[in-house]
Amino acid sequence: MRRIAVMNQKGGVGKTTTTVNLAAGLARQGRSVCLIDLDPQGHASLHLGVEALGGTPTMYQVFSGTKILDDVRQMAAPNLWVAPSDLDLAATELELVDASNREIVLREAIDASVANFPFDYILFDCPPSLGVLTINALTAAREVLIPLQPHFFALQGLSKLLETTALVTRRLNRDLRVTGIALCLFETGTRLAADVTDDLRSFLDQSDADTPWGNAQVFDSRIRRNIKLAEAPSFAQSIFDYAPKCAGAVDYTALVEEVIACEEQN
Amino acid sequence: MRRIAVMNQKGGVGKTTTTVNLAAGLARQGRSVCLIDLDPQGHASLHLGVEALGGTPTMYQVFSGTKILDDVRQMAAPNLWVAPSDLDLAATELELVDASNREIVLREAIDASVANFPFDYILFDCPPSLGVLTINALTAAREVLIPLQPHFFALQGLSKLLETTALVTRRLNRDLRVTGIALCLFETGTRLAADVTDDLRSFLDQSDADTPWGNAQVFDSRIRRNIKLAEAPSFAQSIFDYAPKCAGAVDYTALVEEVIACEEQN
Ligand SMILES: Nc1ncnc2c1ncn2[C@@H]1O[C@H](COP(=O)(O)OP(=O)(O)OP(=O)(O)O)[C@@H](O)[C@H]1O
Ligand SMILES: Nc1ncnc2c1ncn2[C@@H]1O[C@H](COP(=O)(O)OP(=O)(O)OP(=O)(O)O)[C@@H](O)[C@H]1O
Ligand SMILES: [Mg+2]
Ligand SMILES: [Mg+2]
Repeated sequence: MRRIAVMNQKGGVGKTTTTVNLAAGLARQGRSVCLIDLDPQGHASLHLGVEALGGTPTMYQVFSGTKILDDVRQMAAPNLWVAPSDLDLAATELELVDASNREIVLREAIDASVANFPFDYILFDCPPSLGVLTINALTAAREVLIPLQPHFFALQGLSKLLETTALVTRRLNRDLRVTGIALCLFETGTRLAADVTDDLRSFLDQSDADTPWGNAQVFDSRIRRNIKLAEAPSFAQSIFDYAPKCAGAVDYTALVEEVIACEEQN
Repeated sequence: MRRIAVMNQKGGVGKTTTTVNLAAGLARQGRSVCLIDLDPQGHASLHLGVEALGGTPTMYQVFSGTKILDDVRQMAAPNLWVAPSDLDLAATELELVDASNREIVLREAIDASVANFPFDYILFDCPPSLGVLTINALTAAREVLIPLQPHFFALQGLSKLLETTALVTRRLNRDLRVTGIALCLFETGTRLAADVTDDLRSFLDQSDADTPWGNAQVFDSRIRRNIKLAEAPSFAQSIFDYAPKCAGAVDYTALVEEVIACEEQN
């Protein structure tokens, strides 16, 4: 079972769009996938048409210990399940402040139900912060996938993101590794994208092999800016259902294949 | 003195780009402006070339009570000051959990130094969350300016953002009003932008006049997507210095003029 945290504290870089389309793409390739929505905005849930209304169990109950994961996950498509979130989850950050197990609640919830969790992939969609929800994802995951918009602020935040990952590796989760960086919202032909991509590749080339990102790569597949990717959520569809021939579907299909290609190593 | 919180919990919608270019534009029009960076990413500080290194005093010290605002603000350009932040500020959320005055620390800090704070405008750049830092901005501000990308997820989050503003108005800051919504990263010609803009205008038209957003408008000036706006931060320049004739500079000039035009009412 691969557990992949999709994270970046920079806002609006394509975390949710990548998590949802990667999950949907893997499910279409016959993998069984569970997407866990860790963002109180609940956008991944919404994107998959699972709006947590009224009494729907959500990840908030898992963090507060009143529900187990099996009660929360719902089927969104063949092979694709989602454990939804809503704004209640915003309270978790404060509610866990004094809890001794605050960083491992999610890992414990997954371990407790692994027997009933026969998934090939668990994907975590993280909020734009390095708070307790993201730390829980890093502690429960084995791999990190970093969506990154090739803009100036993105590079600036990367070192902090990697430092946080290293901290989690040292203290909470020795096996955690950064699998790769996916360039999102890519504007081909702009000098900015070319410059940031070059900076990124040379940064990774110079990294020590014994860091958690020592073997990380920049995925070959770049997700180009494509308005259909921004339209699909309003129809509660993945890009493969909404516009299967558009550039967005082509790019995410390529990324799905690259992620599958690393299966032997993980 | 106008105090404007630039906020939206949705990530990557143009909060920092708007705060910095609005601040720079107002300063060029002869207003004295102080930009307060409330995002631990410190992107507004970085964008103005003020990187908080080593012992530089930051907003973290203001929230922990070890420095006053006058010690923290630095001049970034004529008429333009910035009170910088860095990652230390991420600790404030947890450090203020038990503080009785957790929501009003910033307002108290500004009120304590208003005599030395002869500014025409104070602008707050908020992080992508509705946590204690954003609540402090809403409590210290009199106006809210909401940058919004005309995408599906943006509308979805707006009602929560307005609810939070109403809560602050009821409990902490009776005078708080939403001045307007600035459409950012606008892609002219896409149906999505047109649909979301229509939805937005009809949502506002139907709002009760006695809500904090009862008089809010969608600013006429739309900030079009323009790569120069994304390049300017890497040169630590506002758009007016970096590329004064590009569409981004034209759009932000128009927004500055609209904000100035509301001066009589505030
Ligand atoms: N490749 C793309 N082309 C065009 N639009 C995109 C693309 N990827 C994402 N978007 C749109 O850009 C916006 C930001 O993407 P998304 O919400 O996935 O980012 P995020 O990192 O999850 O944001 P947050 O930090 O708020 O969680 C969304 O409106 C989304 O629909
Ligand atoms: N109108 C625009 N055209 C092109 N790029 C833009 C525009 N506005 C902002 N950007 C770029 O898009 C990215 C997101 O903008 P910005 O960082 O200002 O958003 P934000 O809401 O402050 O993000 P966060 O939620 O992380 O604080 C940045 O890389 C910025 O340079
Ligand atoms: Mg998201
Ligand atoms: Mg910002």
